[in-house]
Amino acid sequence: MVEFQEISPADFFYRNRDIAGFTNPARALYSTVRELVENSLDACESVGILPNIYVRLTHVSGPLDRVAVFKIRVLDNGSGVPEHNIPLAFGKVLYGSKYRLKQTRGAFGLGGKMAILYGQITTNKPVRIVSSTGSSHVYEYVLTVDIRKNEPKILGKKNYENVNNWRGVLVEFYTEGDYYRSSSRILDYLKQTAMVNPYAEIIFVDPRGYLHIFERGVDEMPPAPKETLPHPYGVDVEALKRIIADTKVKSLMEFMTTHFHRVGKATAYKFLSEAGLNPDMNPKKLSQEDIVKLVNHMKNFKGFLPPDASCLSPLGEKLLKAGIEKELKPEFVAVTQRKPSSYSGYPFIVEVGIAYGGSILKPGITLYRFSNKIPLLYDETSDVSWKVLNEMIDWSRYKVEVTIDPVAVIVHICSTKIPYKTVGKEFIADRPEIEHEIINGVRIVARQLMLHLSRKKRVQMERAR
Amino acid sequence: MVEFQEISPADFFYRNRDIAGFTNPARALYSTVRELVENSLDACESVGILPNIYVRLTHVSGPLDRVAVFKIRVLDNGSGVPEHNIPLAFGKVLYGSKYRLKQTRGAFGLGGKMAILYGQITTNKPVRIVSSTGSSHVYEYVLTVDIRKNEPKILGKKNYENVNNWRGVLVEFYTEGDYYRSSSRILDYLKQTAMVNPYAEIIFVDPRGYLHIFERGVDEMPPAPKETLPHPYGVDVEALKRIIADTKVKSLMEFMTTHFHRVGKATAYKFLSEAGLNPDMNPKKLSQEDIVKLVNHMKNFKGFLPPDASCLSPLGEKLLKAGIEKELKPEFVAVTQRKPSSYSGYPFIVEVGIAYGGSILKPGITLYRFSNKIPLLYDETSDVSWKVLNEMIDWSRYKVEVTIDPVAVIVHICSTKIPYKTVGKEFIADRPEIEHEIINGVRIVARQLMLHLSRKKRVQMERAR
Ligand SMILES: Nc1ncnc2c1ncn2[C@@H]1O[C@H](COP(=O)(O)OP(=O)(O)OP(=O)(O)O)[C@@H](O)[C@H]1O
Ligand SMILES: Nc1ncnc2c1ncn2[C@@H]1O[C@H](COP(=O)(O)OP(=O)(O)OP(=O)(O)O)[C@@H](O)[C@H]1O
Ligand SMILES: [Mg+2]
Ligand SMILES: [Mg+2]
Repeated sequence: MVEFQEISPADFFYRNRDIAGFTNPARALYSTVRELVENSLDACESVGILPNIYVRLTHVSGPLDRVAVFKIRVLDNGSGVPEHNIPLAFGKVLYGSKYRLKQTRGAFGLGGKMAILYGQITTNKPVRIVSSTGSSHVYEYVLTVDIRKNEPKILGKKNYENVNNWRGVLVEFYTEGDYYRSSSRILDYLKQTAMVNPYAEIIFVDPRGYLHIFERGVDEMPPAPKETLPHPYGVDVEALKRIIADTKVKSLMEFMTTHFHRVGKATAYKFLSEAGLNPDMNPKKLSQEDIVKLVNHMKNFKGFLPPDASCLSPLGEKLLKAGIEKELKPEFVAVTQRKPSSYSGYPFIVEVGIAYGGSILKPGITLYRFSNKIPLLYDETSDVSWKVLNEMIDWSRYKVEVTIDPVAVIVHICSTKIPYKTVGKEFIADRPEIEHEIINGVRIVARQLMLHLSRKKRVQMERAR
Repeated sequence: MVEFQEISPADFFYRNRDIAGFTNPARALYSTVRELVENSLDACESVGILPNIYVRLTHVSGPLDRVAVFKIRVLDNGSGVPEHNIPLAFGKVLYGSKYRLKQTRGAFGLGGKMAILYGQITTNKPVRIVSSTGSSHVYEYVLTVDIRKNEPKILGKKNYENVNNWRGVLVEFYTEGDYYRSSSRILDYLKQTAMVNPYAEIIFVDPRGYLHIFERGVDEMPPAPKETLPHPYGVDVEALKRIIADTKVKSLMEFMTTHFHRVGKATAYKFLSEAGLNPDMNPKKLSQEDIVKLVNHMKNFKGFLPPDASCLSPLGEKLLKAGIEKELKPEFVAVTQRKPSSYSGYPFIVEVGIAYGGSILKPGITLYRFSNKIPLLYDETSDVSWKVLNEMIDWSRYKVEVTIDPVAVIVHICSTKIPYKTVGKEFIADRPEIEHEIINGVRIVARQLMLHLSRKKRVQMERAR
């Protein structure tokens, strides 16, 4: 007798937690730190405030050189979470505020919950969330995740008067981890986060009680990312049907100019006539066949302006160069920011840096990958940047000896949608448009390195005489 | 004003369909064929019947050498789906019959729906399902997936008298695809599926109308995989709490022997005394701290018998060798089946084959990967087998010249839970226990190849005299 079953999204990601980056206690501890720090950075950015993030990992019980129980505490000065959203934001999988078309670190409505869930299934203890949005009160919740139902179970709730006008979030829970095995990755993650978020201050207290301070490098927030409208090139039938169902406009002309990115009256008129559709027709009157026709015309019409990347918030060449110099202390750095491009209607910007020598001691090419200012430290050989560096760049052309010269290549991609191949955000798919920008970015900075290396060689040869 | 949102699992996988292997029309067509064929093979296996699977891909409109609209039709003679489960099985994401602890190709309750969903969002047409479980009636449903609600929308429903006593499933829908770009992968997939499922007959009619027949190689089904109980080593707090909540037994002794794999009275008694727990205690009386203690003791107790792999259904050395010989026609084949092992309480068996020369023309080592009799054709460089072949085997020790000799290595892993790293089942995580079995399996067959190569060389040298 075949038994059918429906499982909740929390149950799905509990059963398949290695797919979300929670494979074993060492890896889970890393994922826990990254998911919480990324939430805090997003929160500060959303209210344009210089981030102050405090991470404390305390050893609670068990051996220090193996799997043990830890307490994790992350405190930020970001937007905070409104009171009635707190239990769901931290207790319901596939719930969040980042399902918009906007450059954010978060994307799935899952990360924070995965960390909390892993802590719960290894220690059976609840999570404590304290937050205020700067209102008159501070709210505290103690809750667990009902995994089968995908719902928070509130065990306790308090509120205090917000005497210090505090705003932000404190997350605290217990989890099984293996700090001995994951400490170098965790410290690398924080170091690289500081490198591409130089306006953030991060304080990390490790299980031995050591204080690691990643000081603010600049005192100014970069322009905030903005939410944008979908581009016609990225539309499919489902997306179009939803826009039609929710729209208040009464004509196809207004439909095109209101709901799509960079579509003005002239473009809309030209498009609709080419598609053979009446500009005055009510979009809700489109037949099922018309909808498919409209989607196909949208994908193929050559007259749409490409996505505008003004909604994005890249690092910028100045900050990228400064970050590389501060972290890697090389003898030479070159950076470049590629012109904005797009894939499937999503705008993106690629920024590439190359660094050589100085404190970079490891021979060969070391790759540093970033997406939306998140360091990616796992599965590098599956990533599009790795593929570019290893299969598409002839390093000998740039006088770089790939087994001897100490070179670092830094690639940052920012977009309203990063094409991660995994739910754990480990590596990025090799979309042709993105590959194209990375190749060209690497070529530009590699050429500058080549000039530096040949200049250096000339100087050495002259000295030898 | 921060806007929070909950999205359904269908919405999540619609928005992130590239994470499930539906990246572009070419890749989506491949994923569509594989998901439906794997469902049919599981269905036949579940009722112990020799599979007859018919796949037809018809070109409907658009160019034949680029993105176009296709109709896909897959018919099997498997278990069929009971009438009231049909709409949910094909219209609700995270719904299925494979959430059991049993070796099946399916695992996520998602694959068939992803294919149907992709067809729906590219063509706006519904899916037609016809099925019977061999009862007096055959049922036909025409439905779409309500993505926002994650529910099927039934557009039409018929039933016929089952005059031929038919049992099985027919799935039919329209989808955007790119056969020109994905045909070689689709044919490879079917060829390799035939290689490791020699008892199946697969007929594929491609868009040009060509018939590809993959004939049955053997007329006997292998022993069917069986559902098994969880092993103590694989338990976490959530899993234990569910077993406690659902159990009818009244003592911890009975709890251990009833709900866990290979735990007899003597083992249970020894375990409970070592854990300091009373064998007569009612499991529902365990405190929250006791539960955590119990989980930790279960993970660390040395006296449990390792997971028994009699629930698994491997290929077997005879069939693996025959499949390799039939498909690759090499000059030499060696195969080995490793002893059963386990990771995190899940039993698994690794089978490795090596083939050399003959019709294998491509110089170098070509890797063929299989998990639960599914061919894995993407992202090989991220897979544990690739890592083993490239980083852990010194081929020169086996007299194999890795840039010249035409060698194929075949790795099959079967388990009650395959540690896929992605929802699209593209590659397998490098769990140490699995890595260990693959390395040793490869060494065994590589050694046999070495003997063959040195024998061959000796013969050639003698002839040269
Ligand atoms: N420190 C924080 N400050 C403010 N809001 C937060 C914080 N942490 C989480 N949130 C809120 O909770 C929501 C859920 O967070 P969660 O990490 O589970 O998902 P996400 O960040 O939206 O996406 P992802 O799964 O990619 O991380 C967020 O969208 C955000 O609105
Ligand atoms: N051809 C078929 N014959 C019988 N049952 C089927 C068939 N196709 C699908 N089903 C049923 O529908 C369910 C859902 O299928 P679906 O492919 O969506 O998920 P799954 O196979 O369980 O897991 P996965 O996502 O890993 O493929 C299956 O579990 C099975 O019970
Ligand atoms: Mg998050
Ligand atoms: Mg399936």
